[in-house]
Amino acid sequence: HMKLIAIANQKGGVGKTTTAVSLSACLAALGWRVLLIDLDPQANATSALGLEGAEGLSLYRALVGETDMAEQVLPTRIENLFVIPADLDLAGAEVEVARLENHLLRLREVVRPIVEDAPFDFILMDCPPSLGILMTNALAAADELLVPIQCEYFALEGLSKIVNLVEQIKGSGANPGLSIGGILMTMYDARTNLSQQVVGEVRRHFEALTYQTEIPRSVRLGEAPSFGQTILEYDPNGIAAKSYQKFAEEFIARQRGE
Amino acid sequence: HMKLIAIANQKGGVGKTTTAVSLSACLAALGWRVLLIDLDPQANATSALGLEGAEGLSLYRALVGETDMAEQVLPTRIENLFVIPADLDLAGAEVEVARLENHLLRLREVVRPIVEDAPFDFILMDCPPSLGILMTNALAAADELLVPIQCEYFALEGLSKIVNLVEQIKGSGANPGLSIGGILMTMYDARTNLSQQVVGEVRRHFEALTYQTEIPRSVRLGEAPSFGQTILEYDPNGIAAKSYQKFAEEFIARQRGE
Ligand SMILES: Nc1ncnc2c1ncn2[C@@H]1O[C@H](COP(=O)(O)OP(=O)(O)OP(=O)(O)O)[C@@H](O)[C@H]1O
Ligand SMILES: Nc1ncnc2c1ncn2[C@@H]1O[C@H](COP(=O)(O)OP(=O)(O)OP(=O)(O)O)[C@@H](O)[C@H]1O
Ligand SMILES: [Mg+2]
Ligand SMILES: [Mg+2]
Repeated sequence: HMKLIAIANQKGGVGKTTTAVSLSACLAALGWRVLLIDLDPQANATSALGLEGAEGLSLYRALVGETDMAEQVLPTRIENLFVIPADLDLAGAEVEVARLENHLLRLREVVRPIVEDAPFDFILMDCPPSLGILMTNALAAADELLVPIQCEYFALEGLSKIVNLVEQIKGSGANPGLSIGGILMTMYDARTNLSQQVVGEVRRHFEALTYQTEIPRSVRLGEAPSFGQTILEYDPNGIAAKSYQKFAEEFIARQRGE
Repeated sequence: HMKLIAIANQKGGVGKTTTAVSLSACLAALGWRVLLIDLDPQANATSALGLEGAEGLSLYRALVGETDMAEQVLPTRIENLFVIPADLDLAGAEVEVARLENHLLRLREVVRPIVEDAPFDFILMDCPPSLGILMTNALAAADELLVPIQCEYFALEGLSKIVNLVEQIKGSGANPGLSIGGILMTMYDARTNLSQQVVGEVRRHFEALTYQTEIPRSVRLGEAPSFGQTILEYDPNGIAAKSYQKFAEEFIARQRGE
């Protein structure tokens, strides 16, 4: 059964895009067929895979109903990994979608043909840092949520907000089946008390949801996108690639219910 | 003459809130009367000053016209520093404001009485990480923009987007006088090539706009908000406080046209 997963956290800079790209690459390397949808007008996931917003392709036009979403699917140089790139027009989609009748369910309708027909095992959506319409649309469409959180105080404070938002989306009837699939600690710096305190807090409140794997702070993850490479290509034997590979295995085990 | 400054960058986690709070505190300590408006539904600036969203106060209700913005102004324990706190309802403001006739100029209208009558030298607006309605409203209202940017590749990539957005707002006639007042490098880590490369790139393309002061990466800046303290209160003799004080002096010199 195909899973549609939103990688979301309204707090900015917590590692959503880095996790979306790295997890996609790791799953594809393990043989799973993955589609990554870049829902962020910043188009960071698109450029991290070495793609510029391809000419004429546009998630924006699919969202407002001018084209099919299936036509926006692009292969990448990585086997088993496909992407729907973002474009800057997406920022304009917020205002246009807000004015539609059933604006919360727009993305869910538009992505439905891909969910039903396409040969993917996982569809991952990289969400923008916001509580706006693109984010709520992603939550209304997704089966579950993966929440990356950096080991910082503001990110910790924001966790309750996303948990509340999920409850609201479930309660509104827009997506009663939505659940938080997991919480991933990112940018963990073992040398600071702050990192340890934040990890302790998150584990105490969300023990079952928080993955065992913690992604360490590593400058390699910051360097890779400037070459349009994933961490598996840029620094395959480094601690960052190894951590994301370990996370991908833990992610799959959890999907299997182990 | 009072200046209304938007602290904005659609890229998440670049140090907007940390800069808004630290600069406000430094300016207030130098004797300037400062109002900090928290435009982010995450309300990080509000909590960094040790305030929870005060009961009944709400920027949201002022934006949709139910109350005056002037009634939302709160003193802080810091002399010369006042704040208009954020509240989570702000996230709902995006959809409501989008439906108004002249939605781009909503904040500009609502903040006008404060700009004209109030005794502030500076009004700083901490913006959310987005290209959405709250951010474009802030750009339509502001005299100038202060753009914090972390020393990372995605943040560098985003700089051209914010420059284009400013041109669009100017060109649309919504705010012909808007300009980028300055660019501040944050989270600078002298040990990594990445930081040095990004700083080099930003200075090459935006030499005159980029402040000389660079804010170093310092865990103290991450710890201070968990105590509801500014960096001047939490670690007054550390490198982070000293850097923001140096930045505040450079900021004032530039405001005076030196
Ligand atoms: N584990 C890590 N160690 C060091 N740097 C990291 C790590 N993870 C991500 N980064 C870097 O930190 C910055 C923020 O990460 P990223 O852009 O993935 O976060 P995001 O949540 O997607 O941000 P936004 O909210 O803007 O979408 C990026 O420059 C990225 O390269
Ligand atoms: N110079 C610095 N050194 C170390 N940590 C920092 C520094 N500046 C900010 N931080 C921390 O990095 C994180 C991101 O900073 P901050 O929240 O101020 O960014 P932002 O741009 O306001 O984020 P958002 O896009 O979510 O509004 C915070 O946890 C903050 O405490
Ligand atoms: Mg991102
Ligand atoms: Mg902020």
